[in-house]
Amino acid sequence: DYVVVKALENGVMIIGMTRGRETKFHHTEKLDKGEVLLAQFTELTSAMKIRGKALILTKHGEVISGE
Amino acid sequence: DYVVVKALENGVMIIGMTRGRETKFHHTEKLDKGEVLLAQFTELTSAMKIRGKALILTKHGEVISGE
Amino acid sequence: DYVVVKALENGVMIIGMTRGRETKFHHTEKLDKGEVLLAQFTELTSAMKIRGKALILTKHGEVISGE
Amino acid sequence: DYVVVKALENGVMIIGMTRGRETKFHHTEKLDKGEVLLAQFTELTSAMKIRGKALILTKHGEVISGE
Amino acid sequence: DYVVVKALENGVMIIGMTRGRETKFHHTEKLDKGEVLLAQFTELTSAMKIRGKALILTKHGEVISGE
Amino acid sequence: DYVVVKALENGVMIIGMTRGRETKFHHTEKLDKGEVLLAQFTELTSAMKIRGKALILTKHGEVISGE
Amino acid sequence: DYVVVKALENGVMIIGMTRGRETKFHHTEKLDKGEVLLAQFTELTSAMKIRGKALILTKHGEVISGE
Amino acid sequence: DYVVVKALENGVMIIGMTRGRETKFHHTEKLDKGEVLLAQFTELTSAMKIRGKALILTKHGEVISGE
Amino acid sequence: DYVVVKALENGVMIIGMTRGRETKFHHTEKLDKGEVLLAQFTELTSAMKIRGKALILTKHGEVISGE
Amino acid sequence: DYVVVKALENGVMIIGMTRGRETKFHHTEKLDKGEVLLAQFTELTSAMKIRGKALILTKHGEVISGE
Amino acid sequence: DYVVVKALENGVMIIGMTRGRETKFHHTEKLDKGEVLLAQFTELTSAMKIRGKALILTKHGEVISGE
Ligand SMILES: N[C@@H](Cc1c[nH]c2ccccc12)C(=O)O
Ligand SMILES: N[C@@H](Cc1c[nH]c2ccccc12)C(=O)O
Ligand SMILES: N[C@@H](Cc1c[nH]c2ccccc12)C(=O)O
Ligand SMILES: N[C@@H](Cc1c[nH]c2ccccc12)C(=O)O
Ligand SMILES: N[C@@H](Cc1c[nH]c2ccccc12)C(=O)O
Ligand SMILES: N[C@@H](Cc1c[nH]c2ccccc12)C(=O)O
Ligand SMILES: N[C@@H](Cc1c[nH]c2ccccc12)C(=O)O
Ligand SMILES: N[C@@H](Cc1c[nH]c2ccccc12)C(=O)O
Ligand SMILES: N[C@@H](Cc1c[nH]c2ccccc12)C(=O)O
Ligand SMILES: N[C@@H](Cc1c[nH]c2ccccc12)C(=O)O
Ligand SMILES: N[C@@H](Cc1c[nH]c2ccccc12)C(=O)O
Repeated sequence: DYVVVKALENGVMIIGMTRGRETKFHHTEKLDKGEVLLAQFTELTSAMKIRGKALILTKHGEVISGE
Repeated sequence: DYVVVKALENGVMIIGMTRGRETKFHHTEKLDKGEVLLAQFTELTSAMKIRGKALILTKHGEVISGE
Repeated sequence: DYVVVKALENGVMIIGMTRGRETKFHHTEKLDKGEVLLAQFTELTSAMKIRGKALILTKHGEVISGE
Repeated sequence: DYVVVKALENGVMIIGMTRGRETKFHHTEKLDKGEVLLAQFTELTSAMKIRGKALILTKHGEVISGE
Repeated sequence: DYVVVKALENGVMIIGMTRGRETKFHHTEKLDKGEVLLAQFTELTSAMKIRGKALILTKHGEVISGE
Repeated sequence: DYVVVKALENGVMIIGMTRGRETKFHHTEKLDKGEVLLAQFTELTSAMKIRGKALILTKHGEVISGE
Repeated sequence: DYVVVKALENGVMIIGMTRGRETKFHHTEKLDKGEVLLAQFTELTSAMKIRGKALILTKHGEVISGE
Repeated sequence: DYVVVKALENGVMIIGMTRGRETKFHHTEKLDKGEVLLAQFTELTSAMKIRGKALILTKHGEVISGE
Repeated sequence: DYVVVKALENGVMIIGMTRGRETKFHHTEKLDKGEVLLAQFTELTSAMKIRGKALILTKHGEVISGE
Repeated sequence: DYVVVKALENGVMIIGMTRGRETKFHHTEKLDKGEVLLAQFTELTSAMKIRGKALILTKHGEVISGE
Repeated sequence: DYVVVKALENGVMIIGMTRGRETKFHHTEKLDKGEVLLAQFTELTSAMKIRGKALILTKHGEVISGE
């Protein structure tokens, strides 16, 4: 499973959150407008948080964050 | 399996509930309006509760919480 | 497998029932109007009972409880 | 595999029948009108019998019992 | 794999037949009109016979027995 | 995998044929008009022969025997 | 995987061919008009030959032999 | 995986080719017009060659050889 | 996985290329016009090259080589 | 799982990001206009970042980066 | 998983890139106009680069390189 995030403005953040007992932010990837991140769920990452205006493609459909 | 939650107002909460004998709240992720959380069911999390107004995309369709 | 339950009134209850020889209620999650619960079938939970008015999304379609 | 049963009247019964050599009733869950039961086939339960008027959602479609 | 049988008259019989060398009737479940049986194929049951008027939902479509 | 056979006349026969080196008839199930048999392929049964007029539902579609 | 063969005339033959180094005919099942054979591919049978006029249902569609 | 070959003329040949280092013809099955062969890919057979006019049904669609 | 190649002219070549460190041609199958080859990807073959005019059916659709 | 990236201008970059505790850039593949990269998620690569104008085909649909 | 590449001009290159720590070019297959390459992702190949004008069929749809 992976999701597709396209930044619609500068400074979009995709935050990876740890799997297991503690839920912490382990990595934040910043995108400039137009940049795209393709990110899997992994042994380390069981949740992701997205800040800023971005188009997000998932297996359940599309959603636009930041509005 | 993961679900997609887009906050439609400030202060939306996605609450992870523990798998196993006891059902407790192990983590609450707060979202501001427009922020999006992508959250898997995991070894730790077998249920999630969502408070506040949010768009929720799941494999069984969409639903809007908080109304 | 998980189901999606959106409370359409206060006091909706999702009751987890134990897997195995005995069928008991192991946990009841109460929802206020608008709150949403996403709940998996698990090693512990092989049936769920829903009381009160709620929208329930399942792999076999939607149903509204409590009417 | 699970099925969805919504009681359309009081006193609906979902009867779990044992897997294996003997086919016995191991548990009967009673539902009041509007209540919904989501029940899996399990190591213990290889058949279910439904008495009373209920809407039943299954992977092969819907059927209304009790008529 | 399970099938869904809704009795359209009293006295409908769903007969479980044994898996293996011998094909015998190991259990007969009687249904009154309107009652529904959900029955899996199992380690014990590799065939089922249905007598009387019933609606039968299967993965290959519906059929009405007893006519 | 199972098939669904509905007898359209009396005396329909579903004949189970053995898996392995030898292909023999190990069991013949007779159906009266309207009776339905649901029969799996099994460790013992790798082919079935149907005699008489019957509706047969399979994963590849329907066929009527006996005409 | 199984195929469905309905004889459209007397004397239709479904010939099982052996799996492995040698390809030999290990069994021939003869069908009279209207009879139906449901036959799996097995540890023994990796090919089948059909002679005579018959309707054949397979996962890739239908074909009529013998014309 | 299997393919379906219906001969549209006499003398159609389905040639099994060996799996592994060497690619040789291990068996040729000849079909008369109207005969049908259902042939799997196997431990021995990783390619098939078809000569003569025949209708060939595969998971990627139909093709007619020999024209 | 297999592909279907129908030669639309004489002298069509399907070239099997080796899996692993080295990519070499291990076998070339020549087809005359109208002949069809059904060829799997295997432990030995992880790529195929097709020369000459042919219709090629694959899981991603059809393409005609040689034009 | 793989994605398809077609550069719509010169200097498009597909950046592979490491799986595990640390999220670093392990490889950057530069594409000239018109060049296409097909890239899998792997043991090493659990996320990819795309800079510059490119058409990106994924299992969740298409997106154009760089605008 | 494999992809289909049809060269639309001479000199099209499909470049296999190594799986693992290092991303290097391990093999370049050159195609003349009309030639088709069917290439899997493998233990060795986790990415492919395509130069020159070609039609590329993938599980996510078609794309034409080189424009
Ligand atoms: N550490 C948590 C992260 C998480 C995943 N899904 C969640 C849903 C709600 C809250 C937290 C989470 C876990 O692995 O389970
Ligand atoms: N601890 C419970 C949490 C849970 C999952 N699904 C439920 C449904 C109802 C009540 C509780 C639950 C379990 O793992 O099973
Ligand atoms: N303890 C039962 C709970 C149950 C599941 N499905 C049921 C259907 C009917 C009655 C009880 C049940 C079991 O695990 O099997
Ligand atoms: N004890 C039986 C219950 C059962 C399942 N499917 C059936 C069909 C008919 C009769 C009984 C059954 C078994 O496990 O197999
Ligand atoms: N005892 C038989 C029952 C059976 C299954 N499918 C059949 C088809 C025809 C006749 C008998 C059967 C078996 O396990 O195989
Ligand atoms: N004994 C044979 C029965 C059989 C299955 N499919 C067939 C097709 C043709 C002839 C015989 C058969 C076997 O197990 O393989
Ligand atoms: N003995 C052969 C039978 C066979 C299967 N598919 C074939 C295709 C062509 C020729 C022979 C065959 C084998 O197991 O492989
Ligand atoms: N012996 C070869 C046969 C083969 C399969 N697919 C091919 C494609 C091209 C050439 C030969 C083949 C192998 O097992 O791999
Ligand atoms: N020997 C290579 C063959 C190959 C497969 N796919 C490719 C793509 C490009 C170049 C070579 C290849 C391998 O097994 O991986
Ligand atoms: N090293 C991270 C890379 C990653 C994957 N998905 C992510 C989502 C957000 C942030 C980082 C990531 C991991 O393997 O999990
Ligand atoms: N060696 C890299 C090749 C690779 C695959 N996907 C990628 C995406 C971007 C950059 C490099 C790659 C790996 O196996 O992971």
